[in-house]
Amino acid sequence: KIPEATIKRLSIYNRILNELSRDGIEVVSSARLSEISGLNAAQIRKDLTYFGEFGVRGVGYFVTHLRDNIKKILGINRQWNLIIIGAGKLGQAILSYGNLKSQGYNIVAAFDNDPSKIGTKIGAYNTPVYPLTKLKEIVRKNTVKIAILTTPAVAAHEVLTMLEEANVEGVINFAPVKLNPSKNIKISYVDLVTEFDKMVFKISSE
Amino acid sequence: KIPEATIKRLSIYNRILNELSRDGIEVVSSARLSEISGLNAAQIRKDLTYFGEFGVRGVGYFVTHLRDNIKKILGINRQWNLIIIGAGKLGQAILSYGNLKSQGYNIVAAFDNDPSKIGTKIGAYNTPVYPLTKLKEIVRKNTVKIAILTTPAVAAHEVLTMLEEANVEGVINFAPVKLNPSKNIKISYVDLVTEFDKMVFKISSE
Ligand SMILES: NC(=O)c1ccc[n+]([C@@H]2O[C@H](COP(=O)([O-])OP(=O)(O)OC[C@H]3O[C@@H](n4cnc5c(N)ncnc54)[C@H](O)[C@@H]3O)[C@@H](O)[C@H]2O)c1
Ligand SMILES: NC(=O)c1ccc[n+]([C@@H]2O[C@H](COP(=O)([O-])OP(=O)(O)OC[C@H]3O[C@@H](n4cnc5c(N)ncnc54)[C@H](O)[C@@H]3O)[C@@H](O)[C@H]2O)c1
Repeated sequence: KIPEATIKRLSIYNRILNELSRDGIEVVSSARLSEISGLNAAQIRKDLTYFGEFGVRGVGYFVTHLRDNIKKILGINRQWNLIIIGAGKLGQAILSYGNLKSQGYNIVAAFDNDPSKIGTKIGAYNTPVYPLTKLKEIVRKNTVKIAILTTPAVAAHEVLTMLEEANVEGVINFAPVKLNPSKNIKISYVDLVTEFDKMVFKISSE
Repeated sequence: KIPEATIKRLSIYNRILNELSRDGIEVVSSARLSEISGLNAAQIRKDLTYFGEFGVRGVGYFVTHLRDNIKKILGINRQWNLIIIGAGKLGQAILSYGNLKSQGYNIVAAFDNDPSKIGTKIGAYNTPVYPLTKLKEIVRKNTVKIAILTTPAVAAHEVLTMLEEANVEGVINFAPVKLNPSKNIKISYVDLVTEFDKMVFKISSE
């Protein structure tokens, strides 16, 4: 099983390689990747050897070749349709975030139980807001596998049950509550408190 | 230098231990911590031995003793005053997030350049919104060391310069842009795309 920290670093390498390729750079060394990302160069070489031989000794890595391989390893060499449940402040900030679309993530629909939001289009990409009764139909029609959960904590369990019934495979959960998923659905928790703890540690350990 | 992945896990252990202590649980095994967190039990034991001997053979870890030690290691055994620059959708979602306050993070002020927001109070904790001209004064008066950056990418560089002049020590940056900080300020980047990539990998590698 590949550690989550390695997957996170691959995601960072992919983003950097995207930028390098956009700037027309064809070859990059692990030292240069280290400089840009702030990650340790030996760690970068170890990560990339884990999946195969991508570098050329004395030359470095071919940017688009390495990027395409990383995309294949991560499974992001294709488009993904997602839905978001809870079209509040956080939901709308995610819906408007340009980087998601440019990385192949399309949030095709938002869901909410607030009557004043249902039937409207929100966010920078005019995403339609549906009632939860439409969940199964939208998931099926758009082959949605991943849902983002940005409802209040009290609503999260009931929404998860509906997502399981709609055969969604993964939920990225922002609501501060421990969920009890069935075995057919994967949950990942995002808590920004961790980012604050990391910064405090950086400052305190000076 | 302690790897960032270890610090992230310590933050997760701290959160779990807080919940266990709230539920009146006094002792916990690495196996139980593994069950709750989804992290590998051997990795947990390795993390905790790195900083000292906290467990008792055959018994486990004393919850409050371990939690207090982790808080000390991370530097979160005290209150931290923060500011946020950019009181838009993402800024307001962060300002209203209850977990920050309960973990000792007080966002004392928001800053924005939108005249309709300046002079108002926003978010669940009625945080005052100031113009950027008040930055230095607020940072000094409240001993602020960390700022959260949730402005559009185009404004990030100019705001960073102002934060450096105000002697802020760390910036948690959400704007999708590479910053060029002076040597006196630490930057951490948060990009939710990484969370999406991690979920795609989980689903694809089934
Ligand atoms: N994990 C993190 O780091 C983090 C950061 C900020 C906020 N949050 C959490 O994200 C969630 C959203 O925060 P916010 O600031 O956007 O809140 P918000 O109140 O602005 O938005 C919540 C939305 O969910 C909708 N909703 C409520 N019950 C629902 C239901 N049963 N089904 C569908 N929609 C429902 C509401 O109508 C509203 O539109 C909260 O749980 C908050 O604690 C997490
Ligand atoms: N990293 C991530 O995962 C992630 C996710 C969502 C959004 N974002 C980013 O976060 C930022 C905020 O997103 P949002 O949806 O809240 O946008 P928004 O437009 O709702 O909010 C931006 C706020 O910044 C203010 N602002 C603009 N220029 C300013 C300046 N010079 N000084 C102070 N304030 C200024 C605006 O008045 C507004 O209130 C954007 O850069 C967006 O790309 C990042």
